[in-house]
Amino acid sequence: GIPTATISRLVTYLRILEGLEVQDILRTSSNDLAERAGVTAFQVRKDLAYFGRFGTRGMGYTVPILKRELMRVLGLNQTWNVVIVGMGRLGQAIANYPGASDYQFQYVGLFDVSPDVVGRTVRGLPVRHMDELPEFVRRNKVDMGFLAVPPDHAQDAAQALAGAGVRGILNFAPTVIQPRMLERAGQQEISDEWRAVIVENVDFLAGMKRLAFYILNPHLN
Amino acid sequence: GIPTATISRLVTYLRILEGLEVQDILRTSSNDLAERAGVTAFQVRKDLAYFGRFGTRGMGYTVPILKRELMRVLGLNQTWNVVIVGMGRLGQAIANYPGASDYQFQYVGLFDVSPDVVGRTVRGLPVRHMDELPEFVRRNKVDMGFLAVPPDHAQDAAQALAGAGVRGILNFAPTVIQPRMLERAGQQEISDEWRAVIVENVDFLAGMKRLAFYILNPHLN
Ligand SMILES: NC(=O)c1ccc[n+]([C@@H]2O[C@H](COP(=O)([O-])OP(=O)(O)OC[C@H]3O[C@@H](n4cnc5c(N)ncnc54)[C@H](O)[C@@H]3O)[C@@H](O)[C@H]2O)c1
Ligand SMILES: NC(=O)c1ccc[n+]([C@@H]2O[C@H](COP(=O)([O-])OP(=O)(O)OC[C@H]3O[C@@H](n4cnc5c(N)ncnc54)[C@H](O)[C@@H]3O)[C@@H](O)[C@H]2O)c1
Repeated sequence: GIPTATISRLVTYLRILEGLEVQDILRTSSNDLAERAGVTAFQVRKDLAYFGRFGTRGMGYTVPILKRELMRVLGLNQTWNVVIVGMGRLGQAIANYPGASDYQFQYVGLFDVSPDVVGRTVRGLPVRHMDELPEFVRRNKVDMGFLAVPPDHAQDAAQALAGAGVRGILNFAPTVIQPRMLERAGQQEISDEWRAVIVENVDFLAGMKRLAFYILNPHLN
Repeated sequence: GIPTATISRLVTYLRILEGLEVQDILRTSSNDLAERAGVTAFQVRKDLAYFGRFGTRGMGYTVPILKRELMRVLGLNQTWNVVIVGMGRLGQAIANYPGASDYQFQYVGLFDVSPDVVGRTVRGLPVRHMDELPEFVRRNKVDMGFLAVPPDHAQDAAQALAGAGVRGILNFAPTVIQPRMLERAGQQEISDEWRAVIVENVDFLAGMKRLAFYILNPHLN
């Protein structure tokens, strides 16, 4: 499959293109993008080649067009309906994060199990009980669940999200989320509700480790 | 310099090695690591080559030894003293995150400016006022500041951290942190307190975009 590193680079190219657009720079090239991204021009061309021919050979790329194509490839030209599961400190920080809505990640629902939290309003949305999740996901065509519960509750909450019908789970808990398995005709198989669910993990620890690395190796920054 | 993607891959290899160790698997190879990391064996060897010869040609690597070397390269075999600046929702979520202390990122201090927060105790540590930061950083040999303040306050708080003498800033605010510049002999130069400071950014948005991408392109997962 496509390496995760390619996706990260595509996100980097997109950020660079947005920066160029903000400065009214309308043309770029694989060399220019490569320099700004800290990779080789060969890598840039290889990454973009997965998704089609964007530029004119030898002529570079038009910034708004390449940006639009990358946004399409990265699913950013459509609205994603998101619920946050777990409205403790992290869940509330996520709900209040301004960066998230520019890219059409719309928080449509907030969920928890604790009576201290359920019923409160955060950014204009009521925090509902997890019992309401399946019906809510169906009615509001929810695409993704952001999982911000404690690690020992993460698998249960993930099961509830998969059972409710989300297409993806962004997991912030420091634990591995497993799909529910079934035995069919003597074989272990992924259960139906998990079959099409993508799980992606988020971890600050990676950022902390990068910082430590660059403090020790500033010449490599 | 070394590409950021290389650091991310090194962190991935380390996570894989930890996973192998937990299962009592003591040998690995560039092919094995490559397969688990979703990259080529060539890439694995290239990444490790930056830091020395770890394995025996044709014989692969010993898991605990390679893990120890990667931890050294990534600065994980030493303790890092960390302060969190901004003890709102995100700052508190960070302070309570269990994953952070395994790797010897020790939270030694918590700082804020708001009277609602200063004086409270979080995980056994008192939240101090920013006025105490310079003295605290000096006395406690603080290496890093985690910046979890609102975007319009981030530059000021970063300036306070640099002025106090930290070696690195992990920035969670959705804004670009700039070093303070001076004019010397008619030239623009980085100010002394910023000269050796590394700034690294953390953003959930990258994880959200990755999830969107894989939902649209499951065959590339
Ligand atoms: N990814 C990262 O880098 C990172 C950073 C900080 C925290 N975290 C993790 O995020 C999680 C939340 O941290 P926090 O500080 O906000 O914890 P918290 O205790 O403040 O909040 C957790 C919330 O989840 C709710 N909850 C528990 N079980 C639930 C369930 N089955 N369904 C719905 N809600 C449920 C609780 O009632 C609570 O309100 C933890 O797993 C923590 O380790 C991750
Ligand atoms: N990186 C990410 O993915 C991500 C995710 C969520 C939130 N965020 C960002 O994290 C930041 C904090 O979010 P939050 O929800 O915790 O906000 P918050 O308002 O709950 O907390 C911010 C805290 O910073 C304090 N503060 C303000 N100026 C300060 C200064 N100069 N020095 C010290 N403390 C100061 C405030 O008193 C407050 O307690 C925001 O910038 C937000 O956009 C980032």
